[in-house]
Formats: sequence, C-alpha cells, structure tokens
Amino acid sequence: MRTLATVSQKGGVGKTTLALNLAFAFAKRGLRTVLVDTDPQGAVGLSLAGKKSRQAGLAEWLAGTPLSDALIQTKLPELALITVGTPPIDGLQRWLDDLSTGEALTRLIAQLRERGFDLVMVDTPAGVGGATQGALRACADVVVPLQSEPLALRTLPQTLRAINAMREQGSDLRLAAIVLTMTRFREQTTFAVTQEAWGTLPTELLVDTHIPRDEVFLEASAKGVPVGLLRRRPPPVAGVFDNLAAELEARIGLA
Amino acid sequence: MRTLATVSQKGGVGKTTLALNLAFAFAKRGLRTVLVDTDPQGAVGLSLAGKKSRQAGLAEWLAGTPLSDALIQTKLPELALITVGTPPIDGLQRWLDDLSTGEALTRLIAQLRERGFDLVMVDTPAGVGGATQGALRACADVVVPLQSEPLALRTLPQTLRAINAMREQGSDLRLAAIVLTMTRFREQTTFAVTQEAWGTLPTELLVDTHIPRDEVFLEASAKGVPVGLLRRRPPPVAGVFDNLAAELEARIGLA
Ligand SMILES: Nc1ncnc2c1ncn2[C@@H]1O[C@H](COP(=O)(O)OP(=O)(O)OP(=O)(O)O)[C@@H](O)[C@H]1O
Ligand SMILES: Nc1ncnc2c1ncn2[C@@H]1O[C@H](COP(=O)(O)OP(=O)(O)OP(=O)(O)O)[C@@H](O)[C@H]1O
Ligand SMILES: [Mg+2]
Ligand SMILES: [Mg+2]
Repeated sequence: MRTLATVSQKGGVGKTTLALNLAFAFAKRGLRTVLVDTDPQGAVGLSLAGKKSRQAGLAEWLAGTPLSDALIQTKLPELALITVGTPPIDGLQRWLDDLSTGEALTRLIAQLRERGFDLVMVDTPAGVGGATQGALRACADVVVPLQSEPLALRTLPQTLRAINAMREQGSDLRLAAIVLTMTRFREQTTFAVTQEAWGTLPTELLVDTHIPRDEVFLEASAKGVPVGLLRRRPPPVAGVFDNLAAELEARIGLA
Repeated sequence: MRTLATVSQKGGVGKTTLALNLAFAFAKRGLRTVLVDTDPQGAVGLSLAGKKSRQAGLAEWLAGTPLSDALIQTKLPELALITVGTPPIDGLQRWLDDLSTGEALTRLIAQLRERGFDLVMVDTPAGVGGATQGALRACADVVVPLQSEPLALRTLPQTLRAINAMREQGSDLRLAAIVLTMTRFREQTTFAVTQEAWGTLPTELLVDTHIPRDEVFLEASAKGVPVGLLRRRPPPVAGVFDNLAAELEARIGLA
C-alpha cells in the first residue's frame, strides 16, 4: 500500500484540489484509494457536512469511533473518503499538536492497510507544522503543488526544507513530484514561473503535467468533490489528473 | 494604540496582501504603523531575506534580541516592519504553540505602544490555530479577507467561529470587517460570491471597498512589499487601500 500526502507551506495553492482529483484518478485506474483529510478546514467532502453533520471523520476516529463509521464510500467503488470530522474549536492547537507526532496517522494508515486499500492520499493544512508535520512523518511520499505565481516559487524552498528535515532524521520520505497548478499559459506570469521552476529546480522533481486554471474547480471545491464526480459527464479538464496519476504511479512504486 | 490582525482559516485569500497594503495606507495617512509578521512563511519583507539574512525578526525578539534590532524602518517614515525572522525548522510546532497563548504577542504589543506607534498590524498564517490563535488573543480588532471564490465563502464560518470563541472567553476582540478580495467583476464567480456574501452575512460586517484582481500584486507579494513601495509611482490600484483604510479607521477607533 502506498501513502501520498499533498503538502505546501503556502496557502491556497491547490493542495486539496490535487488531493481530491488525484485520489479520483487513481481510483479510476483500479487502485482502491482512500483520501484522508487532516485539515480542520474540512474542505474534503464539504457538501457532506450540511446533510450528514453527524458524519464521523478523523477527529471522531481519534477519539475512539470505529474506522468503519468514518469511512465514506463514494459513487466510485474504488474511492473512499475520511473527512476531518469535527475537531474541537476550543483546544484546536492541542489537537493539531497531537497529530504532529505522526503516531495517530501511522496507526490509521496501518488500519487502512488491513482493509486492503492500495493507496492512501492525505490532504494537509497550509504550513509545515501541526497536522502537516504528522503527515510528513506517517507518509512515504509527498506531492507539492506549485501555484503559478512568483510568491509560491519564493516560498517553495521552505516546503522542500521541511521534507529534507525528515530525511535528515532518518525517514525515507520522498518528494514524488512538484506539480505546477492554476497555470494559464495565455498569461506571462505562468510562463515566467514555469521557466524559473524548470530552470532552478532539479528537473527530476518536476512533472510535465500541469493543472490549468479552470472555473469548474471553483464549483467542485465548494462541494469538496473531485471534478469527475461533479456532474454526470466529467469535464474535459478531468483528463489532466489521469495523466498526472500515470506519471506519479511509477514515482510512488505503484506501476 | 490600535491593533489589527489579518486572519482567515482559508489559505491564499490575501491576508498578507491586505496586511502589507493596509499598513502602508494607514502610514500614508500619518499613523505611525508597524506591521508584524507571525507566519513562518515569512512573506512580509521577503526581499530582505536575501540581502540581510541576518536581519532579526519576531523569532529573534522572542529569543531575547532587543526590539530595536528587529524593527525595520521602511522608505515611508511612518511605516516600520518586523519580519517573522528565522523560526526553528526543527521544533516549529513548539514555536507555534508558544505563540498560541498570545502572551508573547501581548508583550510585544506593549513594547510597541511604549515606542509611540499608533497602529500595529499583525499578519498571521492560514488557519486559526498556532500563531493565529495568539494574534486573536493579543489584538483588539480583526479584518478577514474573503476571496471571491465559493469555497472561501464556505469556509468563512470557521473563521467567524474562532473569533466568537474568543468573545465567549470574555475577550473584547472585534471583527472590524470582512473584505472581498481578488474580485473580478467581469467574471460571474465574483458576482455570485459578492451577492451571496451581502445576502447572507450581517451587512455591518462587510465593507464596500473590495480588492480587485490585479497582476501588480503578484510582483509586490514576491518581494513582500506594499504595491505603493514597488515602483517610484504607485500603481492605480494602490488607491483602493486608501479607501479601505478610511473605512476601517472609524471601525477600529482611529478616526
Ligand atoms: N486549477 C484551478 N483552476 C481554478 N481554480 C482553482 C484551481 N485549483 C484550485 N482552484 C481554486 O483555488 C482555491 C484554492 O484551492 P485549494 O483549496 O485546493 O488550495 P489549498 O492549497 O488546499 O488551500 P488551503 O491552503 O486553504 O488548504 C479554491 O477556491 C479552488 O477552487
Ligand atoms: N488582488 C489580487 N490580485 C492578484 N493577485 C493577488 C491579489 N491578492 C493577492 N494576490 C496573490 O495571491 C497570492 C496569495 O496572496 P497572499 O499571499 O496575500 O494570501 P495569504 O492569505 O496571505 O496566503 P497564505 O494563506 O499562504 O498566508 C499571492 O501570490 C498574491 O500575489
Ligand atoms: Mg486545502
Ligand atoms: Mg500570508
């Protein structure tokens, strides 16, 4: 079983978008996939929050609720989700701290392995502390979305440092890929950032597939679903994640 | 002396952009202003990081460095900055925890008051734990940027809950305003989000001034400077923050 976390110091770069859509793409390829949300923001499965506000998620599992109550089967048989649930508002800092050691996530991953999943995707909060730290400790691979804006490129080194810090502590954590997101090649900025990325970063870390800016993501995000599950017919841009999943499979040892 | 923090659970919504440009606008109005960065991302004064990597900031002040070493005078006499400095990579979670109690920030604010500042702006990390929690405890007022995308509106309640939680604990913390950011009125999304915001949120919390999408922000953010300090002549969009500062002055008791 493989484990892949979406991580970035910078906020709003497309971590959740990547996690949702990659999980869907891997599942479509026949890999039994579960997406776990560790971000109190709870963007994964957001539309569930209204209807099933009693839906158990990570927070409830941490407090002792059985895994079967937290696992949500989606319309795609090979894709399941675990929402973040309802973390405490008072005592949130403590909750994030507890996750930061990685022990609970390691335990969850072990239980998911026993259930026969092929892949666990983990979405994390912006930043590299708290829950993200826990995911870096518990997961084997990381994918980093790089938003096509100069500031995102300036703050990327911090994300890379956090990953290296794990490796220095003896972890086998690998950066599977840096993926350019929200690209818009009709704008100069995307060209500039793409050029600088390919020019300054180790090219083996970059993948060719980039996620273009497309307003269909806005609607999908607001519901916390992959674009492939948004309507009866997946929008054209959904195909981008099939390409990305194919590129990543080899990198994370699933091919 | 007033204290105003930019806060949002959601990442990448324009907290830092608002903090930088509002601080500049208030300073231009003659208010002695200092902008404090509490986000390890260190986006405030990013361009300084290269040249003066020995520049002391919040992290160094917390460790005992005198305030005068951390205070940076900008080209505008009434505007000073305190960068986040260099927080520990190993032990980052602990560093964020320590800030979360608000004690250190309260102490810093007291020292800044002694120095005769009229206003302290505080930029925070995405999320409402850690350093953001500290800022919510130490500051009197909060401004929340609301990105013109449906997901941002869905996650706004969490930010509002975090602010209310403070008030329930007896704090006088006030939400000065919710400000629509990255608006693009030629796109349907901005209309939809603006309409929903004005239709569902208490209108006294919203301000008329919105921050339009403008590529000059991309360059300014990458340098961690207000757009007004980016070139010799401030770009037209800089005027938006003058309007916003005027709208906020009354709300935070500075008028
Ligand atoms: N390719 C895209 N085209 C258009 N909009 C996008 C794209 N990718 C993401 N978005 C939008 O950008 C916003 C931020 O995306 P997302 O929430 O996935 O980022 P994030 O890194 O998870 O943010 P956070 O740091 O808050 O967790 C959302 O409103 C989303 O709909
Ligand atoms: N009005 C705008 N027009 C165009 N781009 C903008 C605008 N406001 C912000 N941006 C860009 O959006 C990105 C995110 O903005 P910013 O860093 O201010 O958000 P943030 O909320 O502080 O993010 P984080 O959660 O990472 O702290 C930056 O690249 C910035 O240049
Ligand atoms: Mg997210
Ligand atoms: Mg910021």
